[in-house]
Amino acid sequence: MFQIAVYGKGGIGKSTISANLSYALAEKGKRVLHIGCDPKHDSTRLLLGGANQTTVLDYMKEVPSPERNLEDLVLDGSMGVKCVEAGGPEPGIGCAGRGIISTFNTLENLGIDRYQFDIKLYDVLGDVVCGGFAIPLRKEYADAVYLVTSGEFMSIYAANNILKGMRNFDSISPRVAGLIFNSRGRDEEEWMIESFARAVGLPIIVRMPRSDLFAKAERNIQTVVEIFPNSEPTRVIKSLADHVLLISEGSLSLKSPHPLSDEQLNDLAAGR
Amino acid sequence: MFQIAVYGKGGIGKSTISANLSYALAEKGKRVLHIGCDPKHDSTRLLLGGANQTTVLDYMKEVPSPERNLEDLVLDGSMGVKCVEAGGPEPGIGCAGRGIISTFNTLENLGIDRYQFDIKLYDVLGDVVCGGFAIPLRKEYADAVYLVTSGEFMSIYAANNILKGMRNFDSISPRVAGLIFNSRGRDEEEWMIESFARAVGLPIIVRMPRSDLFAKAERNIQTVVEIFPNSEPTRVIKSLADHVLLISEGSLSLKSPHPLSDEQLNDLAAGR
Ligand SMILES: Nc1ncnc2c1ncn2[C@@H]1O[C@H](COP(=O)(O)OP(=O)(O)O)[C@@H](O)[C@H]1O
Ligand SMILES: Nc1ncnc2c1ncn2[C@@H]1O[C@H](COP(=O)(O)OP(=O)(O)O)[C@@H](O)[C@H]1O
Ligand code: SF4
Ligand SMILES: [Mg+2]
Ligand SMILES: [Mg+2]
Repeated sequence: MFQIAVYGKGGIGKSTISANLSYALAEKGKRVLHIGCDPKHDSTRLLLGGANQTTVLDYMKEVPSPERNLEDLVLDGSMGVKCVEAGGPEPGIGCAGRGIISTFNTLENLGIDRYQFDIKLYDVLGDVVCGGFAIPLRKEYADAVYLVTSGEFMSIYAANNILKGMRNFDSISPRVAGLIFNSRGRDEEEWMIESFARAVGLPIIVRMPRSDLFAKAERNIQTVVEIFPNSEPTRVIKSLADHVLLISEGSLSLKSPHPLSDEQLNDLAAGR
Repeated sequence: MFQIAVYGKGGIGKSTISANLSYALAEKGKRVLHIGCDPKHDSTRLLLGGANQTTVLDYMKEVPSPERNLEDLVLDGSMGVKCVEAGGPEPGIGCAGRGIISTFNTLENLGIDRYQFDIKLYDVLGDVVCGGFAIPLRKEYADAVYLVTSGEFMSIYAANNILKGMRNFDSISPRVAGLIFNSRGRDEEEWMIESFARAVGLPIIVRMPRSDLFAKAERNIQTVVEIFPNSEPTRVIKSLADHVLLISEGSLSLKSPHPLSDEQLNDLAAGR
Protein backbone atom coordinates (compact mmCIF):
# COMPACT_ATOMS: atom_id res chain seq x y z
CA MET A 1 0.00 0.00 0.00
CA PHE A 2 1.54 3.25 -1.13
CA GLN A 3 0.50 6.69 0.11
CA ILE A 4 1.03 9.95 -1.78
CA ALA A 5 0.25 13.51 -0.73
CA VAL A 6 -0.40 16.16 -3.39
CA TYR A 7 0.26 19.67 -2.06
CA GLY A 8 0.24 23.14 -3.54
CA LYS A 9 -1.14 26.67 -3.28
CA GLY A 10 -4.93 26.96 -3.28
CA GLY A 11 -6.23 27.33 -6.82
CA ILE A 12 -3.15 25.87 -8.49
CA GLY A 13 -4.96 22.77 -9.77
CA LYS A 14 -4.36 20.16 -7.05
CA SER A 15 -7.89 18.75 -7.01
CA THR A 16 -8.14 18.69 -10.79
CA ILE A 17 -4.77 17.00 -11.21
CA SER A 18 -5.28 14.58 -8.31
CA ALA A 19 -8.80 13.52 -9.34
CA ASN A 20 -7.47 12.78 -12.82
CA LEU A 21 -4.49 10.97 -11.34
CA SER A 22 -6.69 8.79 -9.12
CA TYR A 23 -8.82 7.91 -12.13
CA ALA A 24 -5.76 7.02 -14.22
CA LEU A 25 -4.28 4.84 -11.46
CA ALA A 26 -7.60 3.01 -11.09
CA GLU A 27 -7.76 2.58 -14.86
CA LYS A 28 -4.38 0.82 -14.61
CA GLY A 29 -5.98 -1.65 -12.19
CA LYS A 30 -5.10 -0.15 -8.82
CA ARG A 31 -7.45 0.08 -5.84
CA VAL A 32 -7.35 3.78 -5.05
CA LEU A 33 -8.54 5.80 -2.04
CA HIS A 34 -8.82 9.52 -2.84
CA ILE A 35 -9.05 11.79 0.23
CA GLY A 36 -9.76 15.50 -0.23
CA CYS A 37 -8.00 17.48 2.53
CA ASP A 38 -9.01 21.01 1.57
CA PRO A 39 -11.75 22.77 3.59
CA LYS A 40 -13.21 23.58 0.15
CA HIS A 41 -14.18 19.84 0.04
CA ASP A 42 -14.50 19.67 -3.76
CA SER A 43 -11.70 17.25 -4.55
CA THR A 44 -13.92 14.24 -5.26
CA ARG A 45 -16.55 16.10 -7.34
CA LEU A 46 -15.18 15.02 -10.71
CA LEU A 47 -15.04 11.40 -9.54
CA LEU A 48 -18.59 11.48 -8.15
CA GLY A 49 -20.29 13.19 -11.07
CA GLY A 50 -20.93 16.36 -9.10
CA ALA A 51 -22.05 15.16 -5.70
CA ASN A 52 -20.42 17.29 -2.99
CA GLN A 53 -20.18 14.34 -0.64
CA THR A 54 -20.80 14.59 3.11
CA THR A 55 -17.56 15.56 4.76
CA VAL A 56 -16.14 13.60 7.66
CA LEU A 57 -16.28 16.68 9.86
CA ASP A 58 -19.97 17.30 9.18
CA TYR A 59 -20.76 13.60 9.56
CA MET A 60 -19.10 13.54 12.97
CA LYS A 61 -21.27 16.49 14.04
CA GLU A 62 -24.52 15.07 12.71
CA VAL A 63 -24.30 11.32 13.32
CA PRO A 64 -23.90 9.87 16.84
CA SER A 65 -21.04 7.46 17.30
CA PRO A 66 -22.97 4.14 17.42
CA GLU A 67 -24.75 4.94 14.14
CA ARG A 68 -21.65 5.71 12.07
CA ASN A 69 -20.81 3.56 9.05
CA LEU A 70 -17.68 3.74 6.96
CA GLU A 71 -19.79 3.34 3.81
CA ASP A 72 -21.43 6.72 4.49
CA LEU A 73 -18.04 8.40 4.22
CA VAL A 74 -16.24 6.30 1.62
CA LEU A 75 -18.16 6.65 -1.63
CA ASP A 76 -17.71 4.84 -4.94
CA GLY A 77 -16.51 7.09 -7.70
CA SER A 78 -15.69 6.61 -11.39
CA MET A 79 -13.44 3.67 -12.27
CA GLY A 80 -13.99 2.33 -8.73
CA VAL A 81 -12.00 5.06 -6.99
CA LYS A 82 -13.08 5.27 -3.33
CA CYS A 83 -13.72 8.86 -2.26
CA VAL A 84 -13.51 10.72 1.06
CA GLU A 85 -13.80 14.44 1.85
CA ALA A 86 -12.37 15.71 5.15
CA GLY A 87 -14.18 19.04 5.17
CA GLY A 88 -13.31 21.96 7.41
CA PRO A 89 -14.89 23.99 10.20
CA GLU A 90 -16.88 27.17 9.55
CA PRO A 91 -14.43 30.00 8.86
CA GLY A 92 -13.51 31.89 12.01
CA ILE A 93 -14.40 28.95 14.24
CA GLY A 94 -11.33 27.00 15.21
CA CYS A 95 -8.42 25.62 13.26
CA ALA A 96 -9.04 25.35 9.49
CA GLY A 97 -7.20 22.03 9.32
CA ARG A 98 -9.45 20.31 11.87
CA GLY A 99 -11.24 18.27 9.24
CA ILE A 100 -8.04 16.46 8.41
CA ILE A 101 -7.38 15.50 12.02
CA SER A 102 -10.95 14.23 12.45
CA THR A 103 -10.73 12.35 9.17
CA PHE A 104 -7.61 10.39 9.97
CA ASN A 105 -8.93 9.39 13.38
CA THR A 106 -12.40 8.51 12.14
CA LEU A 107 -11.28 6.46 9.14
CA GLU A 108 -8.97 4.49 11.34
CA ASN A 109 -11.63 3.93 14.03
CA LEU A 110 -14.21 2.83 11.46
CA GLY A 111 -11.77 0.34 9.93
CA ILE A 112 -10.60 1.87 6.63
CA ASP A 113 -7.79 -0.63 6.36
CA ARG A 114 -10.05 -3.60 5.71
CA TYR A 115 -10.43 -2.13 2.20
CA GLN A 116 -6.81 -3.00 1.30
CA PHE A 117 -5.97 -0.15 -1.02
CA ASP A 118 -2.99 -0.15 -3.39
CA ILE A 119 -2.75 3.64 -3.41
CA LYS A 120 -3.99 6.28 -0.96
CA LEU A 121 -3.90 9.83 -2.35
CA TYR A 122 -4.29 12.94 -0.16
CA ASP A 123 -5.13 16.24 -1.90
CA VAL A 124 -4.02 18.89 0.61
CA LEU A 125 -4.22 22.70 0.79
CA GLY A 126 -0.68 24.07 0.86
CA ASP A 127 -1.15 27.76 1.68
CA VAL A 128 -0.39 27.30 5.37
CA VAL A 129 1.72 24.43 6.63
CA CYS A 130 0.30 24.09 10.13
CA GLY A 131 -2.42 22.38 12.15
CA GLY A 132 -4.17 19.64 10.25
CA PHE A 133 -2.64 20.70 6.94
CA ALA A 134 0.81 19.61 8.09
CA ILE A 135 -0.33 16.12 9.13
CA PRO A 136 -0.43 14.43 5.70
CA LEU A 137 3.25 15.39 5.28
CA ARG A 138 4.23 12.97 8.04
CA LYS A 139 5.97 9.70 7.20
CA GLU A 140 3.02 7.61 8.39
CA TYR A 141 0.69 9.26 5.88
CA ALA A 142 2.84 10.11 2.87
CA ASP A 143 5.41 7.77 1.42
CA ALA A 144 5.89 10.40 -1.30
CA VAL A 145 4.94 14.07 -1.64
CA TYR A 146 4.13 15.65 -5.01
CA LEU A 147 4.04 19.46 -5.33
CA VAL A 148 1.75 21.12 -7.85
CA THR A 149 2.98 24.51 -8.94
CA SER A 150 2.86 26.93 -11.85
CA GLY A 151 5.70 29.25 -12.81
CA GLU A 152 4.13 32.08 -10.84
CA PHE A 153 6.15 33.28 -7.86
CA MET A 154 3.24 32.90 -5.44
CA SER A 155 2.85 29.18 -6.10
CA ILE A 156 6.60 28.62 -5.98
CA TYR A 157 6.76 30.45 -2.66
CA ALA A 158 4.05 28.08 -1.38
CA ALA A 159 5.91 25.02 -2.71
CA ASN A 160 9.07 26.20 -0.99
CA ASN A 161 7.10 26.64 2.26
CA ILE A 162 5.91 23.05 2.03
CA LEU A 163 9.52 21.89 1.64
CA LYS A 164 10.43 23.94 4.73
CA GLY A 165 7.57 22.34 6.64
CA MET A 166 8.77 18.84 5.73
CA ARG A 167 12.33 19.68 6.71
CA ASN A 168 11.14 21.06 10.05
CA PHE A 169 9.59 17.87 11.29
CA ASP A 170 11.31 15.16 9.30
CA SER A 171 14.66 16.29 8.00
CA ILE A 172 16.17 12.90 7.29
CA SER A 173 14.31 10.72 4.85
CA PRO A 174 13.96 11.72 1.20
CA ARG A 175 10.24 11.79 0.52
CA VAL A 176 9.60 14.32 -2.20
CA ALA A 177 8.82 12.91 -5.63
CA GLY A 178 9.09 16.22 -7.45
CA LEU A 179 7.16 19.03 -9.10
CA ILE A 180 4.02 18.80 -11.19
CA PHE A 181 4.20 21.87 -13.44
CA ASN A 182 0.60 22.97 -14.03
CA SER A 183 1.01 25.92 -16.31
CA ARG A 184 -1.06 29.11 -16.18
CA GLY A 185 -0.19 29.64 -19.83
CA ARG A 186 2.38 32.46 -19.59
CA ASP A 187 5.75 32.21 -21.31
CA GLU A 188 7.91 33.38 -18.44
CA GLU A 189 6.74 30.52 -16.22
CA GLU A 190 9.19 28.02 -17.74
CA TRP A 191 12.38 29.69 -16.57
CA MET A 192 10.92 30.41 -13.10
CA ILE A 193 9.94 26.82 -12.34
CA GLU A 194 13.13 25.44 -13.92
CA SER A 195 15.31 27.77 -11.82
CA PHE A 196 13.40 26.75 -8.71
CA ALA A 197 13.60 23.04 -9.52
CA ARG A 198 17.35 23.29 -10.10
CA ALA A 199 17.93 25.39 -6.99
CA VAL A 200 16.11 23.01 -4.60
CA GLY A 201 17.12 19.77 -6.32
CA LEU A 202 13.82 18.45 -7.63
CA PRO A 203 12.73 17.05 -10.99
CA ILE A 204 9.84 18.51 -12.95
CA ILE A 205 8.02 15.21 -13.34
CA VAL A 206 5.37 16.30 -15.84
CA ARG A 207 4.31 19.52 -17.53
CA MET A 208 0.56 19.99 -17.81
CA PRO A 209 -0.35 22.57 -20.42
CA ARG A 210 -3.20 24.98 -19.82
CA SER A 211 -6.14 23.46 -21.69
CA ASP A 212 -9.78 24.24 -22.36
CA LEU A 213 -10.50 20.52 -21.97
CA PHE A 214 -10.49 20.98 -18.19
CA ALA A 215 -13.36 23.46 -18.32
CA LYS A 216 -15.20 21.23 -20.80
CA ALA A 217 -14.75 18.17 -18.59
CA GLU A 218 -15.73 20.29 -15.57
CA ARG A 219 -19.04 21.17 -17.25
CA ASN A 220 -19.75 17.42 -17.51
CA ILE A 221 -18.45 17.04 -13.97
CA GLN A 222 -16.00 14.38 -15.06
CA THR A 223 -12.23 14.03 -15.22
CA VAL A 224 -10.45 14.82 -18.48
CA VAL A 225 -9.00 11.29 -18.50
CA GLU A 226 -12.51 9.84 -18.52
CA ILE A 227 -14.11 12.13 -21.09
CA PHE A 228 -11.11 12.89 -23.36
CA PRO A 229 -9.04 9.67 -23.29
CA ASN A 230 -6.91 10.58 -26.30
CA SER A 231 -6.02 14.14 -25.33
CA GLU A 232 -2.68 15.70 -24.42
CA PRO A 233 -3.74 16.34 -20.78
CA THR A 234 -4.69 12.65 -20.48
CA ARG A 235 -1.30 11.64 -21.85
CA VAL A 236 0.37 13.84 -19.21
CA ILE A 237 -1.78 12.41 -16.40
CA LYS A 238 -1.03 8.83 -17.45
CA SER A 239 2.65 9.67 -17.49
CA LEU A 240 2.25 11.02 -13.94
CA ALA A 241 0.43 7.83 -12.92
CA ASP A 242 3.33 5.78 -14.32
CA HIS A 243 5.71 7.89 -12.24
CA VAL A 244 3.72 7.17 -9.08
CA LEU A 245 3.85 3.44 -9.78
CA LEU A 246 7.60 3.48 -10.51
CA ILE A 247 8.22 5.39 -7.27
CA SER A 248 6.02 2.94 -5.36
CA GLU A 249 8.08 0.02 -6.70
CA GLY A 250 11.33 1.72 -5.87
CA SER A 251 12.38 1.91 -9.54
CA LEU A 252 12.66 5.68 -9.25
CA SER A 253 14.08 7.50 -6.24
CA LEU A 254 12.56 10.09 -3.97
CA LYS A 255 14.45 13.30 -3.26
CA SER A 256 15.53 15.20 -0.17
CA PRO A 257 15.32 18.76 -1.52
CA HIS A 258 16.72 21.80 0.26
CA PRO A 259 14.25 24.67 0.66
CA LEU A 260 15.40 28.14 -0.34
CA SER A 261 15.84 31.00 2.12
CA ASP A 262 13.71 34.14 1.68
CA GLU A 263 16.74 35.83 0.16
CA GLN A 264 17.34 33.05 -2.35
CA LEU A 265 13.64 33.12 -3.28
CA ASN A 266 13.76 36.87 -3.84
CA ASP A 267 16.83 36.48 -6.04
CA LEU A 268 14.97 33.81 -8.01
CA ALA A 269 11.96 36.06 -8.48
CA ALA A 270 14.21 38.91 -9.60
CA GLY A 271 16.04 36.66 -12.04
CA ARG A 272 19.37 36.77 -10.25
CA MET B 1 -8.07 56.94 15.01
CA PHE B 2 -9.51 54.70 12.33
CA GLN B 3 -8.48 51.08 11.75
CA ILE B 4 -8.89 49.21 8.48
CA ALA B 5 -8.12 45.59 7.64
CA VAL B 6 -7.33 44.62 4.05
CA TYR B 7 -8.00 40.92 3.41
CA GLY B 8 -7.86 38.65 0.41
CA LYS B 9 -6.46 35.44 -1.06
CA GLY B 10 -2.66 35.15 -1.04
CA GLY B 11 -1.22 36.58 -4.25
CA ILE B 12 -4.25 38.70 -5.09
CA GLY B 13 -2.42 42.01 -4.58
CA LYS B 14 -3.19 42.93 -0.94
CA SER B 15 0.33 44.09 -0.06
CA THR B 16 0.74 46.02 -3.28
CA ILE B 17 -2.63 47.73 -2.97
CA SER B 18 -2.27 48.38 0.78
CA ALA B 19 1.29 49.77 0.58
CA ASN B 20 0.10 52.16 -2.14
CA LEU B 21 -2.98 53.03 -0.09
CA SER B 22 -0.89 53.79 3.03
CA TYR B 23 1.37 56.03 0.96
CA ALA B 24 -1.62 57.87 -0.55
CA LEU B 25 -3.24 58.39 2.86
CA ALA B 26 0.04 59.78 4.24
CA GLU B 27 0.36 62.02 1.19
CA LYS B 28 -3.04 63.46 2.14
CA GLY B 29 -1.58 64.38 5.53
CA LYS B 30 -2.60 61.40 7.65
CA ARG B 31 -0.35 59.71 10.25
CA VAL B 32 -0.45 56.09 9.07
CA LEU B 33 0.62 52.82 10.73
CA HIS B 34 0.97 50.00 8.19
CA ILE B 35 1.10 46.49 9.73
CA GLY B 36 1.87 43.50 7.52
CA CYS B 37 0.04 40.43 8.83
CA ASP B 38 1.13 37.84 6.28
CA PRO B 39 3.78 35.28 7.28
CA LYS B 40 5.40 36.27 3.97
CA HIS B 41 6.33 39.55 5.76
CA ASP B 42 6.84 41.59 2.58
CA SER B 43 4.02 44.10 2.97
CA THR B 44 6.24 47.04 3.96
CA ARG B 45 8.97 46.45 1.34
CA LEU B 46 7.75 49.07 -1.09
CA LEU B 47 7.51 51.63 1.72
CA LEU B 48 10.99 50.82 3.05
CA GLY B 49 12.83 50.78 -0.27
CA GLY B 50 13.44 47.07 -0.11
CA ALA B 51 14.41 46.36 3.46
CA ASN B 52 12.68 43.21 4.69
CA GLN B 53 12.30 44.60 8.18
CA THR B 54 12.78 42.51 11.35
CA THR B 55 9.48 40.87 12.13
CA VAL B 56 7.90 41.14 15.56
CA LEU B 57 7.97 37.36 15.93
CA ASP B 58 11.71 37.13 15.21
CA TYR B 59 12.42 40.14 17.40
CA MET B 60 10.62 38.49 20.33
CA LYS B 61 12.77 35.39 19.87
CA GLU B 62 16.08 37.24 19.58
CA VAL B 63 15.78 40.19 21.97
CA PRO B 64 15.20 39.70 25.73
CA SER B 65 12.28 41.59 27.20
CA PRO B 66 14.18 44.39 29.05
CA GLU B 67 16.11 45.30 25.89
CA ARG B 68 13.10 45.72 23.56
CA ASN B 69 12.37 49.10 21.97
CA LEU B 70 9.33 50.02 19.94
CA GLU B 71 11.59 51.90 17.50
CA ASP B 72 13.24 48.61 16.48
CA LEU B 73 9.88 47.33 15.27
CA VAL B 74 8.17 50.47 13.98
CA LEU B 75 10.25 51.77 11.07
CA ASP B 76 9.93 55.00 9.09
CA GLY B 77 8.87 54.44 5.52
CA SER B 78 8.21 56.70 2.54
CA MET B 79 5.96 59.73 3.14
CA GLY B 80 6.31 59.13 6.90
CA VAL B 81 4.30 55.89 6.95
CA LYS B 82 5.22 53.87 10.06
CA CYS B 83 5.85 50.22 9.21
CA VAL B 84 5.52 46.96 11.17
CA GLU B 85 5.83 43.35 10.01
CA ALA B 86 4.27 40.62 12.18
CA GLY B 87 6.11 37.69 10.62
CA GLY B 88 5.19 34.05 11.06
CA PRO B 89 6.66 30.88 12.53
CA GLU B 90 8.70 28.43 10.49
CA PRO B 91 6.34 26.35 8.35
CA GLY B 92 5.29 23.17 10.12
CA ILE B 93 6.07 24.57 13.54
CA GLY B 94 2.93 25.84 15.25
CA CYS B 95 0.09 28.04 14.10
CA ALA B 96 0.87 30.12 11.00
CA GLY B 97 -0.99 33.13 12.40
CA ARG B 98 1.11 33.32 15.59
CA GLY B 99 2.99 36.38 14.39
CA ILE B 100 -0.21 38.39 14.44
CA ILE B 101 -1.03 37.41 18.02
CA SER B 102 2.50 38.28 19.17
CA THR B 103 2.41 41.54 17.27
CA PHE B 104 -0.78 42.89 18.79
CA ASN B 105 0.39 42.02 22.30
CA THR B 106 3.90 43.38 21.82
CA LEU B 107 2.89 46.65 20.18
CA GLU B 108 0.44 47.28 22.97
CA ASN B 109 2.99 46.41 25.68
CA LEU B 110 5.68 48.61 24.14
CA GLY B 111 3.28 51.55 23.94
CA ILE B 112 2.25 51.90 20.28
CA ASP B 113 -0.59 54.23 21.16
CA ARG B 114 1.67 57.10 22.17
CA TYR B 115 2.23 57.58 18.43
CA GLN B 116 -1.34 58.84 17.92
CA PHE B 117 -2.05 57.51 14.48
CA ASP B 118 -4.93 58.72 12.29
CA ILE B 119 -5.12 55.44 10.37
CA LYS B 120 -3.96 51.92 11.22
CA LEU B 121 -3.96 49.55 8.25
CA TYR B 122 -3.61 45.76 8.60
CA ASP B 123 -2.67 43.75 5.49
CA VAL B 124 -3.85 40.20 6.30
CA LEU B 125 -3.61 36.80 4.57
CA GLY B 126 -7.13 35.62 3.80
CA ASP B 127 -6.65 32.01 2.69
CA VAL B 128 -7.57 30.59 6.07
CA VAL B 129 -9.78 32.47 8.52
CA CYS B 130 -8.48 31.02 11.78
CA GLY B 131 -5.90 31.46 14.50
CA GLY B 132 -4.09 34.77 14.28
CA PHE B 133 -5.48 35.50 10.82
CA ALA B 134 -8.99 35.92 12.21
CA ILE B 135 -7.94 38.42 14.89
CA PRO B 136 -7.70 41.60 12.77
CA LEU B 137 -11.36 41.01 11.77
CA ARG B 138 -12.47 41.75 15.33
CA LYS B 139 -14.23 45.03 16.15
CA GLU B 140 -11.35 46.19 18.34
CA TYR B 141 -8.89 45.98 15.47
CA ALA B 142 -10.90 46.77 12.34
CA ASP B 143 -13.44 49.55 12.14
CA ALA B 144 -13.75 48.65 8.45
CA VAL B 145 -12.77 45.63 6.36
CA TYR B 146 -11.78 45.91 2.70
CA LEU B 147 -11.66 42.77 0.52
CA VAL B 148 -9.23 42.57 -2.39
CA THR B 149 -10.38 40.19 -5.08
CA SER B 150 -10.11 39.54 -8.79
CA GLY B 151 -12.86 38.02 -10.91
CA GLU B 152 -11.35 34.57 -10.54
CA PHE B 153 -13.48 32.08 -8.62
CA MET B 154 -10.69 31.17 -6.23
CA SER B 155 -10.31 34.70 -4.93
CA ILE B 156 -14.08 35.20 -4.71
CA TYR B 157 -14.36 31.95 -2.75
CA ALA B 158 -11.73 33.33 -0.35
CA ALA B 159 -13.56 36.68 -0.05
CA ASN B 160 -16.78 34.83 0.72
CA ASN B 161 -14.97 32.81 3.40
CA ILE B 162 -13.79 36.02 5.04
CA LEU B 163 -17.38 37.26 5.11
CA LYS B 164 -18.41 33.96 6.74
CA GLY B 165 -15.64 34.35 9.30
CA MET B 166 -16.84 37.85 10.21
CA ARG B 167 -20.42 36.68 10.49
CA ASN B 168 -19.39 33.80 12.76
CA PHE B 169 -17.94 35.94 15.47
CA ASP B 170 -19.58 39.30 15.00
CA SER B 171 -22.88 39.00 13.19
CA ILE B 172 -24.39 42.31 14.22
CA SER B 173 -22.46 45.38 13.26
CA PRO B 174 -21.91 46.32 9.61
CA ARG B 175 -18.17 46.59 9.16
CA VAL B 176 -17.38 45.72 5.56
CA ALA B 177 -16.48 48.66 3.33
CA GLY B 178 -16.63 46.70 0.09
CA LEU B 179 -14.60 45.06 -2.65
CA ILE B 180 -11.38 46.26 -4.22
CA PHE B 181 -11.42 44.72 -7.71
CA ASN B 182 -7.80 44.01 -8.61
CA SER B 183 -8.07 42.59 -12.07
CA ARG B 184 -5.96 39.75 -13.46
CA GLY B 185 -6.67 41.12 -16.91
CA ARG B 186 -9.23 38.61 -18.22
CA ASP B 187 -12.54 39.72 -19.74
CA GLU B 188 -14.79 37.29 -17.92
CA GLU B 189 -13.75 38.65 -14.54
CA GLU B 190 -16.16 41.60 -14.70
CA TRP B 191 -19.37 39.60 -14.64
CA MET B 192 -18.09 37.23 -11.93
CA ILE B 193 -17.17 39.96 -9.45
CA GLU B 194 -20.29 41.97 -10.27
CA SER B 195 -22.54 38.94 -9.71
CA PHE B 196 -20.77 38.24 -6.43
CA ALA B 197 -20.99 41.86 -5.29
CA ARG B 198 -24.70 41.99 -6.07
CA ALA B 199 -25.38 38.62 -4.45
CA VAL B 200 -23.70 39.48 -1.12
CA GLY B 201 -24.68 43.15 -1.03
CA LEU B 202 -21.33 44.92 -1.37
CA PRO B 203 -20.13 47.79 -3.53
CA ILE B 204 -17.13 47.47 -5.84
CA ILE B 205 -15.32 50.50 -4.45
CA VAL B 206 -12.56 50.78 -7.06
CA ARG B 207 -11.39 48.81 -10.08
CA MET B 208 -7.63 48.48 -10.38
CA PRO B 209 -6.58 47.55 -13.90
CA ARG B 210 -3.74 45.14 -14.46
CA SER B 211 -0.74 47.35 -15.20
CA ASP B 212 2.96 46.97 -15.99
CA LEU B 213 3.62 49.98 -13.80
CA PHE B 214 3.44 47.71 -10.76
CA ALA B 215 6.34 45.58 -11.98
CA LYS B 216 8.25 48.74 -12.94
CA ALA B 217 7.68 50.29 -9.52
CA GLU B 218 8.55 46.93 -7.92
CA ARG B 219 11.93 46.98 -9.66
CA ASN B 220 12.63 50.34 -7.99
CA ILE B 221 11.18 48.92 -4.79
CA GLN B 222 8.74 51.80 -4.50
CA THR B 223 4.98 52.21 -4.63
CA VAL B 224 3.35 53.17 -7.93
CA VAL B 225 1.85 56.25 -6.24
CA GLU B 226 5.35 57.48 -5.37
CA ILE B 227 7.08 56.79 -8.67
CA PHE B 228 4.19 57.30 -11.17
CA PRO B 229 2.08 60.07 -9.58
CA ASN B 230 0.10 60.80 -12.73
CA SER B 231 -0.80 57.24 -13.71
CA GLU B 232 -4.16 55.48 -13.83
CA PRO B 233 -3.25 53.10 -10.95
CA THR B 234 -2.36 56.14 -8.82
CA ARG B 235 -5.70 57.74 -9.64
CA VAL B 236 -7.45 54.54 -8.54
CA ILE B 237 -5.44 54.32 -5.30
CA LYS B 238 -6.20 57.97 -4.45
CA SER B 239 -9.86 57.30 -5.07
CA LEU B 240 -9.59 54.35 -2.64
CA ALA B 241 -7.86 56.59 -0.09
CA ASP B 242 -10.71 59.10 -0.41
CA HIS B 243 -13.16 56.25 0.23
CA VAL B 244 -11.31 55.28 3.41
CA LEU B 245 -11.46 58.86 4.67
CA LEU B 246 -15.16 59.24 3.85
CA ILE B 247 -15.90 55.97 5.67
CA SER B 248 -13.82 57.11 8.67
CA GLU B 249 -15.83 60.34 8.86
CA GLY B 250 -19.12 58.49 8.59
CA SER B 251 -19.99 60.17 5.27
CA LEU B 252 -20.23 56.75 3.62
CA SER B 253 -21.78 53.71 5.26
CA LEU B 254 -20.33 50.31 6.02
CA LYS B 255 -22.21 47.19 4.96
CA SER B 256 -23.39 44.02 6.63
CA PRO B 257 -23.07 41.62 3.69
CA HIS B 258 -24.53 38.09 3.66
CA PRO B 259 -22.04 35.39 2.70
CA LEU B 260 -23.11 32.88 0.04
CA SER B 261 -23.62 29.18 0.73
CA ASP B 262 -21.45 26.67 -1.12
CA GLU B 263 -24.40 25.98 -3.40
CA GLN B 264 -24.92 29.64 -4.24
CA LEU B 265 -21.18 30.00 -4.91
CA ASN B 266 -21.22 27.03 -7.27
CA ASP B 267 -24.21 28.50 -9.11
CA LEU B 268 -22.31 31.76 -9.40
CA ALA B 269 -19.24 30.00 -10.81
CA ALA B 270 -21.40 28.13 -13.29
CA GLY B 271 -23.12 31.33 -14.38
CA ARG B 272 -26.54 30.39 -13.00
N1 LIG C 1 -4.04 22.84 -16.83
C1 LIG C 1 -5.19 23.48 -16.65
N2 LIG C 1 -5.77 24.12 -17.71
C2 LIG C 1 -6.93 24.79 -17.54
N3 LIG C 1 -7.60 24.90 -16.37
C3 LIG C 1 -7.06 24.30 -15.29
C4 LIG C 1 -5.85 23.56 -15.36
N4 LIG C 1 -5.58 23.07 -14.12
C5 LIG C 1 -6.59 23.48 -13.31
N5 LIG C 1 -7.49 24.22 -14.01
C6 LIG C 1 -8.69 24.86 -13.46
O1 LIG C 1 -8.28 25.72 -12.41
C7 LIG C 1 -9.29 25.75 -11.38
C8 LIG C 1 -8.66 25.47 -10.02
O2 LIG C 1 -8.27 24.13 -9.98
P1 LIG C 1 -8.43 23.24 -8.66
O3 LIG C 1 -8.03 21.85 -9.04
O4 LIG C 1 -9.80 23.39 -8.04
O5 LIG C 1 -7.36 23.92 -7.71
P2 LIG C 1 -6.92 23.56 -6.21
O6 LIG C 1 -7.50 22.21 -5.88
O7 LIG C 1 -5.44 23.58 -6.23
O8 LIG C 1 -7.50 24.64 -5.33
C9 LIG C 1 -10.36 24.75 -11.80
O9 LIG C 1 -11.44 25.45 -12.40
C10 LIG C 1 -9.67 23.88 -12.85
O10 LIG C 1 -10.57 23.35 -13.82
N1 LIG D 1 -3.07 45.47 -10.76
C1 LIG D 1 -1.91 44.82 -10.89
N2 LIG D 1 -1.26 44.78 -12.08
C2 LIG D 1 -0.10 44.12 -12.23
N3 LIG D 1 0.52 43.43 -11.24
C3 LIG D 1 -0.07 43.42 -10.03
C4 LIG D 1 -1.29 44.11 -9.78
N4 LIG D 1 -1.61 43.89 -8.46
C5 LIG D 1 -0.66 43.13 -7.93
N5 LIG D 1 0.30 42.84 -8.86
C6 LIG D 1 1.48 42.00 -8.66
O1 LIG D 1 1.05 40.73 -8.19
C7 LIG D 1 2.02 40.18 -7.29
C8 LIG D 1 1.33 39.76 -5.99
O2 LIG D 1 0.93 40.89 -5.29
P1 LIG D 1 1.02 41.01 -3.70
O3 LIG D 1 0.61 42.40 -3.35
O4 LIG D 1 2.35 40.55 -3.20
O5 LIG D 1 -0.10 39.95 -3.27
P2 LIG D 1 -0.59 39.53 -1.81
O6 LIG D 1 -0.06 40.52 -0.82
O7 LIG D 1 -2.07 39.52 -1.89
O8 LIG D 1 -0.06 38.14 -1.55
C9 LIG D 1 3.08 41.26 -7.10
O9 LIG D 1 4.20 40.93 -7.92
C10 LIG D 1 2.43 42.52 -7.61
O10 LIG D 1 3.35 43.46 -8.15
S1 SF4 E 1 -2.67 26.01 13.06
FE1 SF4 E 1 -2.92 26.86 10.96
S2 SF4 E 1 -4.95 26.12 10.29
FE2 SF4 E 1 -4.84 25.89 12.58
S3 SF4 E 1 -5.65 27.86 13.47
FE3 SF4 E 1 -3.45 28.16 13.20
S4 SF4 E 1 -3.27 29.11 11.12
FE4 SF4 E 1 -5.29 28.17 11.24
MG1 LIG F 1 -8.86 21.74 -4.43
MG1 LIG G 1 1.24 40.18 0.71
